[in-house]
Amino acid sequence: MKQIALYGKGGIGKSTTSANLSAALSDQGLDILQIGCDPKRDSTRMLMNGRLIPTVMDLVRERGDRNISIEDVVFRGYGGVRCVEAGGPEPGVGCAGRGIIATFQILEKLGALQADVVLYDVLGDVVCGGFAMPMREGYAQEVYLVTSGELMSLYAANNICKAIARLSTRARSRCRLAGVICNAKNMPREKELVEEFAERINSRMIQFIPRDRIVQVSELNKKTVIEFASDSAQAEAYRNLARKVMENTRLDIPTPLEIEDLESLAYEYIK
Amino acid sequence: MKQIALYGKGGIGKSTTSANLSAALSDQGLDILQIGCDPKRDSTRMLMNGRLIPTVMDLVRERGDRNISIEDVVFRGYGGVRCVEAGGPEPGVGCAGRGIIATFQILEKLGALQADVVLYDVLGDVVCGGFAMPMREGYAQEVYLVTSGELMSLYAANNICKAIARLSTRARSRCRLAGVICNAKNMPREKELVEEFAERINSRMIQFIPRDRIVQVSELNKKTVIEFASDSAQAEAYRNLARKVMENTRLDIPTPLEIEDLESLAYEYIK
Ligand SMILES: Nc1ncnc2c1ncn2[C@@H]1O[C@H](COP(=O)(O)OP(=O)(O)O)[C@@H](O)[C@H]1O
Ligand SMILES: Nc1ncnc2c1ncn2[C@@H]1O[C@H](COP(=O)(O)OP(=O)(O)O)[C@@H](O)[C@H]1O
Ligand code: SF4
Ligand SMILES: [Mg+2]
Ligand SMILES: [Mg+2]
Repeated sequence: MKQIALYGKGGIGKSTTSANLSAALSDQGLDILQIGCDPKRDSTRMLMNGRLIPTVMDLVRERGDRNISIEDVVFRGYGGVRCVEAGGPEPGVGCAGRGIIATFQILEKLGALQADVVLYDVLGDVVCGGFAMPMREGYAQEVYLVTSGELMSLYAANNICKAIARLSTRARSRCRLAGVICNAKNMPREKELVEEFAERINSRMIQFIPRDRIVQVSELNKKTVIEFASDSAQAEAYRNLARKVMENTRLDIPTPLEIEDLESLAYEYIK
Repeated sequence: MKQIALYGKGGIGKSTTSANLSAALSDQGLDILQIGCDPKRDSTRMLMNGRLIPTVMDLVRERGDRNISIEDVVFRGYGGVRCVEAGGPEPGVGCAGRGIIATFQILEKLGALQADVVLYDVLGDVVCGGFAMPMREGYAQEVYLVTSGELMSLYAANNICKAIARLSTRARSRCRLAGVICNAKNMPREKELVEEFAERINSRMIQFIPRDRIVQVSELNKKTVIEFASDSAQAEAYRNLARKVMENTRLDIPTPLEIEDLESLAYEYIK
């Protein structure tokens, strides 16, 4: 069972990339479980024809974790991909991380945490104990960073590396950096910048995904690009990503950059 | 002592707005304390000539909270504005919220949590118990949402409203929604969209701040717009915001929107 996580700054394209990656892997014949671990709870929406499935945390708050069956929380979407949304903490009150772990434990108890590939889509803006839970507790073993060339998304990716590096010393966590996915904003020299960033954190850029309007068009049709525009170049980029993820054996302990070095790197590519 | 907080999605412009607001208030003769509560710890950078001041949390981890003096954590910047950065949790391990509260308690113990206006600049991507701490524990009493017309920043602002509404029922928190600041991305009809959003959450847009390259130019010069380009229209927008914040008496309990209603609202303004 391959257990991969996509981490990155909010809005960078984790869910779009996750849903398309899951769809592509499913088309390749694999049994996929995608678990949204972002309070936005919309990770699986494009696999579910635009539907926002109920979240595990909402159900736990409504009924208690003993009154949840597998059909309440696991939904079959495009290509048979199984979809789960952890949901978020009670606004202003709870801990997102505890909700995420509770979700995993419920899925395990229901025998639902099984698949050829489990894909965790996780918010990466704050690398507190809460959002690091999938890595800390050994669920997410191969972490892919999703970033553009924008300094703010590189900053978030770099922070996630600090967490991975720290957690790599713990027995239970077993998580490693598997690669960097550039989800482009179509900036000049963006690919080179993200490639260099990836090298310097002791990893590599595994796929460059262009910014393409076909993503918006597919979204308006409530589908992934894989489903809505399977002949497009964008769909091919997601299929390439899927192949590379399945073939990838390179797992690293990252070497995060100092803030000043990250800034100088980003500025080199602006002039 | 006026205690205000700026909350909003990461990257939306909280720190830029906070630093310029503090600078403008200071120019009006007030004693200002700005506390950065974002793990990015760069809230006060433009008031400190580009310097990233040490964070309280880093110092606590290095020396313990008993060995911290006021000069270690409170720095005087532009116009005498006093600057503090709470810092972030240990990546992958700690709780951002506990760090924020520890910072406030240390400042209180040092007699440093005093000013005409205390301005908290707080990450609003995740409205977990951690980042809601300034509101929960009664430090932040007037909350200003910083948003653009982009759905993702409105979504974050709406979530913060859920937290404010929930916490308004608790005795200790005393926090209210004081207004919405539109930090523009120069989208068509953006002002109208944010005005309508503000009305529908039972508040109002208190200031429209254009997107202006003078912000980048000032930043490259390591200064706020108030300092670097005090005759610009952008500086005047920040001064207007400062005046309105000091005159504002309207404090509301917000009425957050349902996701579907927020999306329909945003889509109305796209066509
Ligand atoms: N490669 C891309 N090209 C064009 N638009 C994209 C691309 N990737 C993501 N987007 C858009 O960016 C927005 C945010 O993406 P999303 O996957 O929801 O981010 P996240 O899950 O990281 O918060 C979505 O509306 C999506 O349409
Ligand atoms: N009104 C504006 N016009 C142009 N650029 C802006 C404006 N406000 C913010 N920015 C830019 O947006 C970036 C993010 O702003 P920042 O204040 O750091 O966001 P936050 O504190 O919410 O994470 C900064 O680099 C800043 O230069
Ligand atoms: S650990 Fe993280 S998610 Fe949990 S309350 Fe603290 S800041 Fe929020
Ligand atoms: Mg997402
Ligand atoms: Mg900031």
